[in-house]
Amino acid sequence: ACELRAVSKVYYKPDGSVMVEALKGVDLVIRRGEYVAIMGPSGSGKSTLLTLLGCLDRPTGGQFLVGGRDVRAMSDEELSVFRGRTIGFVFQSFNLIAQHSILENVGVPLFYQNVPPADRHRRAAEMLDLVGLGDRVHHRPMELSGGQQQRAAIARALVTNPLILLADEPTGNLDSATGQSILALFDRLHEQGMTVIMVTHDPAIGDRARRVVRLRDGLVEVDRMNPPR
Amino acid sequence: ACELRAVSKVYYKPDGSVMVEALKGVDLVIRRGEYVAIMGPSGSGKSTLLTLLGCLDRPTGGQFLVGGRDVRAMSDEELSVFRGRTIGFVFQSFNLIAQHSILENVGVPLFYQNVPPADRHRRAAEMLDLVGLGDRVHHRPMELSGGQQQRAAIARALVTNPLILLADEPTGNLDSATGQSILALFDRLHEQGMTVIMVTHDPAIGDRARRVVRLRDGLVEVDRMNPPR
Ligand SMILES: Nc1ncnc2c1ncn2[C@@H]1O[C@H](COP(=O)(O)OP(=O)(O)OP(=O)(O)O)[C@@H](O)[C@H]1O
Ligand SMILES: Nc1ncnc2c1ncn2[C@@H]1O[C@H](COP(=O)(O)OP(=O)(O)OP(=O)(O)O)[C@@H](O)[C@H]1O
Ligand SMILES: [Mg+2]
Ligand SMILES: [Mg+2]
Repeated sequence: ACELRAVSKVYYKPDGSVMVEALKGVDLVIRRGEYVAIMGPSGSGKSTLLTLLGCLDRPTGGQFLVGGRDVRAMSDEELSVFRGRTIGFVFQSFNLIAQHSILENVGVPLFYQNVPPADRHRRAAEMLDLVGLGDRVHHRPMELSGGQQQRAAIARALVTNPLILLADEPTGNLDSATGQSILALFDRLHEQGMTVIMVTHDPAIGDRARRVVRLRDGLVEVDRMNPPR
Repeated sequence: ACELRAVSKVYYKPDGSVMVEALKGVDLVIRRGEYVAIMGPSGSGKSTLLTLLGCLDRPTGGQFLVGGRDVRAMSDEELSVFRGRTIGFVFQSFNLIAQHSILENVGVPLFYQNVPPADRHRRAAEMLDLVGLGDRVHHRPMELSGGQQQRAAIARALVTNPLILLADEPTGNLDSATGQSILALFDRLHEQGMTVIMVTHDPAIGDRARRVVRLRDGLVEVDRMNPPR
């Protein structure tokens, strides 16, 4: 489980003064196998929260425990190893490497796991096929549409078969039909045990999750279970 | 009016062979003051079409007439002058300049119109206020949420009071309430005479437009007027 207790995140100016209090005291427990939608207004702290949950950054205050262990007790290297083994992250702005094809891009997390090149390419190609990009594998990000870049970022997040998927608005650039097929893929992986934590602005997607956490101004405003589907 | 006749757009590989036929023969007439939603599957050619309509690129084949004049008869410079005077463009990936605050970013189109600095800053600040970013004007793009970056891109597109707004999925990163306020702003400007051409994946936004053009595989599949609101 991931557990946040009174977690705050402050962005500072270069002179050390406070620029923005992005999270102001978040209490949240997410257990293995959950399917949580994180919603709320633009600027309310969703991406910041997801970044902390993904161990890509540390809280300014409060406690963040993963598997019972406070991340403050973990070095940057330990956190990085944990992240590589456990987490798949889909960024709101994709963060694909411009100079590489999406086949290479999707293979990068496997490279860090010391998977040999032939297996990397095979698994990356399979994942790209799953998201409907089988005929675009040699394109670089700038040679793709916005929704194709988004799907490549999703493929990269899933290629290591992560225990936890953190996805920041993964269908924002997708038409309804393509978005539904991506959500169906997430459902299948969730049924196989993957934890899904997804930021979304789409109420219909919020309804598909098992639980909705709604932020406002850096605080949790709502945290409730959805009625069973 | 903008008129496309049998317009094609091909992306080539470095060796000159065809990589992708993004548009395969588009016929389309859009008149002054229209409000058109462009919809269709991911990869169907919407951003490519918008880029041509915005005079940011030229067709590979066919004719594209603006105000009755074929763009092939216009030099790159003439096209650029026409674009600066007439068009406001919201990019799917925003294209904000990382090193500048959003106040400076939004002022850039006015700089190219030789507007003096004090007026540039005043008008940029007003536009940022209109999109709800009045308290973020000195932030640089990386110090903003995804939806805030999107709104800054929208402000930049509107700061010159363009005759034609071309917007590529302008509410994709916005929660419902913020998205609605942006669409209400577009409505007001449309009532004052601005032509609106918007790519969207959201059927609800398609319903708000006066007309929907739906692409599939680089061709126009549907082109119909919406019932009056
Ligand atoms: N620079 C490029 N080089 C090669 N192919 C490209 C390039 N840009 C786009 N494409 C291809 O052209 C097609 C149309 O792309 P476009 O960006 O217009 O799609 P779109 O309808 O906007 O999709 P989305 O809804 O995903 O944003 C896609 O199949 C894409 O792979
Ligand atoms: N690097 C930064 N420096 C300063 N302020 C920041 C930085 N990154 C984000 N912020 C601010 O922190 C707040 C929360 O940002 P965050 O990206 O978490 O919002 P969000 O809920 O994901 O919004 P959206 O729905 O628009 O993506 C915003 O008000 C934003 O302006
Ligand atoms: Mg965000
Ligand atoms: Mg597009």
